[in-house]
Amino acid sequence: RAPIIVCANQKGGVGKTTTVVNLAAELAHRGYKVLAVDLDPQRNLTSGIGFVPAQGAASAYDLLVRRQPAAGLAQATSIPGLSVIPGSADLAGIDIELAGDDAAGDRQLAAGLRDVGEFDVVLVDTPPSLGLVTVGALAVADAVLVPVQCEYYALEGLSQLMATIRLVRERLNPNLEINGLLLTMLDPRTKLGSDVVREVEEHFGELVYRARVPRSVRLAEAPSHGVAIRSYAPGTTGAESYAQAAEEFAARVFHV
Amino acid sequence: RAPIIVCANQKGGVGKTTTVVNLAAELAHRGYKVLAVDLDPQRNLTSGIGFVPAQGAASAYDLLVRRQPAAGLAQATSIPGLSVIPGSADLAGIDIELAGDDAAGDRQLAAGLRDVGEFDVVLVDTPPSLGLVTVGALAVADAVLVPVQCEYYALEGLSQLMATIRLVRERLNPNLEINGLLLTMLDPRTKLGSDVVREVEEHFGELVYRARVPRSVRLAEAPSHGVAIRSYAPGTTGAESYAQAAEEFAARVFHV
Ligand SMILES: Nc1ncnc2c1ncn2[C@@H]1O[C@H](COP(=O)(O)OP(=O)(O)OP(=O)(O)O)[C@@H](O)[C@H]1O
Ligand SMILES: Nc1ncnc2c1ncn2[C@@H]1O[C@H](COP(=O)(O)OP(=O)(O)OP(=O)(O)O)[C@@H](O)[C@H]1O
Ligand SMILES: [Mg+2]
Ligand SMILES: [Mg+2]
Repeated sequence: RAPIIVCANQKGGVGKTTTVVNLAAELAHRGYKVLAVDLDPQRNLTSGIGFVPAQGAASAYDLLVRRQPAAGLAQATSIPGLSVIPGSADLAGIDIELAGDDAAGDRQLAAGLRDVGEFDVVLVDTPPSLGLVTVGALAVADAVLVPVQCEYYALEGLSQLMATIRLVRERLNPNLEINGLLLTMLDPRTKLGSDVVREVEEHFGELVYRARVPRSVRLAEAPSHGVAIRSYAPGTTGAESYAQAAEEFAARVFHV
Repeated sequence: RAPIIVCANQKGGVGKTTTVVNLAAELAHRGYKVLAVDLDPQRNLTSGIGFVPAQGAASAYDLLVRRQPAAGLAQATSIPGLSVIPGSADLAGIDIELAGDDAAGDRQLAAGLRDVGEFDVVLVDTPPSLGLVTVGALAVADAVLVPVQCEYYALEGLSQLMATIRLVRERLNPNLEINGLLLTMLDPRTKLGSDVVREVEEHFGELVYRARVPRSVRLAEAPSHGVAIRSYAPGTTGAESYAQAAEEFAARVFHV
């Protein structure tokens, strides 16, 4: 079964989507068969890879609410080796829609991700909250990848996120590991940036990816063209940092 | 009754908290009696103004779940004229906790904000989602202030936010107005920045604040000191842009 890696952080705007888009593209380029899953009602992953769903195409709503197996929902993208389960705006009210529904009681909303067929890895993007969708994804995940923006509020939110991960491990998913913490939007010239790096590395040691993603306007521009950074601005620091992160990701997940 | 202005945008990291902190501090400096309300379980507003709640102090949980009037929950801060209802981590699971509860059916969760006593204005920070908390705040708001980060994904999310505002106006709160859209984290030297500005101004015209908040590391540093930008880095472009935004805010809300 393909490992399921969920990218999560309830702090908004820390680079979750950007990380899933660019890691997925890098891994596909290296020959892995990748399934990217967009569980955020904002659907930024879907547009970030330039995927335009066909009318009436399957979406993450079929996975979470209709509990369909992921194998039947995956759609090929223009990037060789990369398929996607596109996002759905209908997920916006899911916490309200499903709460009280006994079937959701086990929180195994994303159980369909265990049945993906021929992929090597499943990468999941989540919304900025610790509601049913994110908890549902963590409940079936093998590991969680945490982007950490190198700024103060993002640092503050880490302890709450780690507490939620522990809770999910205790109650829903004893196998849930931490894939790692990836520092994002780092401006090493600022004291704020270097302070956050030091704090995170002191607390989390080996869990922190050696790759650090710099703040780079190229990374903010790429989504408006619907392509990953490796196509939009190859050779830039943004592209190189995600190439390095993909290398480390493969070592952590596939032990190569 | 004091006007209730809710700062909302489901896109994460666009500057909601930064806007509430700095507008609240500016308005308090101009002599208005301001109540800032932290409805985000991340509690960034509470720490951004350097407020450390006393043990067992009242919080936003008392407002939304215990439905207590805001007047009894407001606590004075070190900034003259500014009081706060601090955030609560217990709000993280509120969508699940309250869904199905008939009392929440009317979505008037934040009705206690109508009973604030002697304040001139209530400014509300919300989490990055369109769940019960944000909808509950919009249901009792006089107007909504929308920070718009000058980047692609933030632009994409605007139509979903506007659709939600229209829905709230039709079903829950016919008086809900749009206070305005405030452009944030603008780097005018980039094509991305100027493209977003043009798009937003073409679509929203007069609703867009003339003040534009530049991307400024000072604004990202201020929260780690628990002070507003006007105290942390007076005279910088970040401080000046929020001073100008407060001027426009007062004109829109108090018609001065
Ligand atoms: N390293 C970077 N340098 C500069 N801009 C970046 C970087 N990474 C992401 N961005 C931009 O910052 C914004 C936030 O990133 P992104 O949307 O990926 O975060 P997110 O955590 O997925 O947000 P949300 O919480 O809303 O889902 C986007 O406009 C994105 O293009
Ligand atoms: N104009 C700016 N220039 C540079 N950094 C900024 C600016 N405004 C906010 N920031 C920083 O960007 C990050 C996101 O801002 P903020 O937390 O206020 O957004 P938010 O919309 O409240 O996020 P969330 O969706 O998580 O609630 C914070 O680290 C903040 O300090
Ligand atoms: Mg995202
Ligand atoms: Mg915030």
